[in-house]
Amino acid sequence: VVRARDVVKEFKMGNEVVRALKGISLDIRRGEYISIMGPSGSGKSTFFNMIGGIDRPNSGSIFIADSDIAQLGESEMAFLRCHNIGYIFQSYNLLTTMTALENVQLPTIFAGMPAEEGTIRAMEILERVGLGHRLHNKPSQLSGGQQQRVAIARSLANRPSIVLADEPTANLDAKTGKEIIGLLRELNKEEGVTIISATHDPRMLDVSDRVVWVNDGMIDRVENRENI
Amino acid sequence: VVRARDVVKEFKMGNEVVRALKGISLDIRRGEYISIMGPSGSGKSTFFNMIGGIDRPNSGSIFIADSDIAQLGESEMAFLRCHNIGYIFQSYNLLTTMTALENVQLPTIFAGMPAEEGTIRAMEILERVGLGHRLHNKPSQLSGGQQQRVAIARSLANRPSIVLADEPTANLDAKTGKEIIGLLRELNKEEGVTIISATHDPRMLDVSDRVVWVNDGMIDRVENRENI
Ligand SMILES: Nc1ncnc2c1ncn2[C@@H]1O[C@H](COP(=O)(O)OP(=O)(O)OP(=O)(O)O)[C@@H](O)[C@H]1O
Ligand SMILES: Nc1ncnc2c1ncn2[C@@H]1O[C@H](COP(=O)(O)OP(=O)(O)OP(=O)(O)O)[C@@H](O)[C@H]1O
Ligand SMILES: [Mg+2]
Ligand SMILES: [Mg+2]
Repeated sequence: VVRARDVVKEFKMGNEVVRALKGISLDIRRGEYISIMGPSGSGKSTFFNMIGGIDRPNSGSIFIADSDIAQLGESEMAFLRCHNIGYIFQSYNLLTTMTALENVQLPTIFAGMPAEEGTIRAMEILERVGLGHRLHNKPSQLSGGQQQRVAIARSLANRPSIVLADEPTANLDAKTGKEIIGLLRELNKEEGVTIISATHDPRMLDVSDRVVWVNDGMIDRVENRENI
Repeated sequence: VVRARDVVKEFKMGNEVVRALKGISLDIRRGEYISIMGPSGSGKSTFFNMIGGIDRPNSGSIFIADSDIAQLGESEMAFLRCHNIGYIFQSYNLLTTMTALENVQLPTIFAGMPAEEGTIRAMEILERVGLGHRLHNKPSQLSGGQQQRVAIARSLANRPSIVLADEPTANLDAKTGKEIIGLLRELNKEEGVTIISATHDPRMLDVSDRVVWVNDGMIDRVENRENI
């Protein structure tokens, strides 16, 4: 469902060029649960932005559901991002002037869902992540872990077939972290959602089909579930 | 060095009132390493903001180095915050238009240190957290874990006697996380810095003198090192 071929990403810093990705190739099958692990600064978030169509690589190509995203126009890419992919960003990216409920409902509005239905859907998912009692709080009125759970709920609003999660459990306590991993696993096993998650959390290893280890912009090794 | 007496904090949400802290009392001795643990939304960051003088409680009192911070004027409080306390916020709070070096040097400018000396000090600490090669990157040009390390370096710029850390290892991989815990422990053991850290990281238990468990705005229990 997602294929990356020799993806290179460079950032220009004055005269210097930082090669964050040095040529990454990876095939991810539909319905897999993949964890991407590696040291801080090794390129996980940059790779996440490439396969999610948020940023374009300098060279190499990315296929999502067999279409080359470099060939897609803006509106086709927006449709794909809105209906097929749910994003959980490392820095949440919540809209600070909207409540938790409005932040989670927003994607349903872009997808054309009637407002009443969208509100019910948003309430359901916020309940599922344990925030039924904080629907009308804005991000500044929520704790770090609560904001992260709003970001997780928002990514699920349009029942995506692929969830791209960047450090989904970073600010969560042991119990809440376990619940979120359980939720992602349930979506994966019962609804066949493909989960691709950049993480430092060793508990993710237990639920992953494969673990991709990156270091300094390259894939170090890929481990299957049996040998973890 | 830090004393809290019956601290209550309430937030108004329309007609509702959320009691984030329901009356917390705690004494922290100079040179201690204290971890505050508890579920997401239990009041750790709110308590952190109270003892750091960032926000005022509705009732109760806080003493830092034996002065009641409610009695301090704005400029005395600013002096205390600038010279004695280093803050590591859960959401980093870096200045997005400044480089890593400028962000770390900024506290030294407020403290009146000559610019040249401040630059050297900032470079030294960034080196110590493994970012000697990213001095001129702005926060948007750094990974999540790198931004967190800039925030940690900034908190140490003025050689504070107290470091208040809110989730210092949340976005760090196992190795970098261990290095940061090692750095905090070194400051604590060798330079006598008092460390107060809100965390979900079980490795913090190994280096803490005491662990304060909070739940729903109250202290559940306090454990000494021997019984952890
Ligand atoms: N400005 C605010 N207005 C209303 N409620 C708030 C506000 N700030 C915090 N809260 C509420 O107070 C409670 C405590 O929040 P706090 O940020 O202290 O939690 P925390 O223990 O740090 O959690 P985490 O581990 O997720 O960072 C939460 O339930 C939160 O929803
Ligand atoms: N806009 C940019 N300009 C310059 N360098 C950048 C930019 N964005 C990222 N980098 C660099 O690219 C490298 C990879 O960053 P990336 O955010 O992908 O790391 P990461 O693996 O997600 O790390 P973490 O675990 O800390 O989140 C880092 O060394 C970072 O400094
Ligand atoms: Mg990252
Ligand atoms: Mg917090």
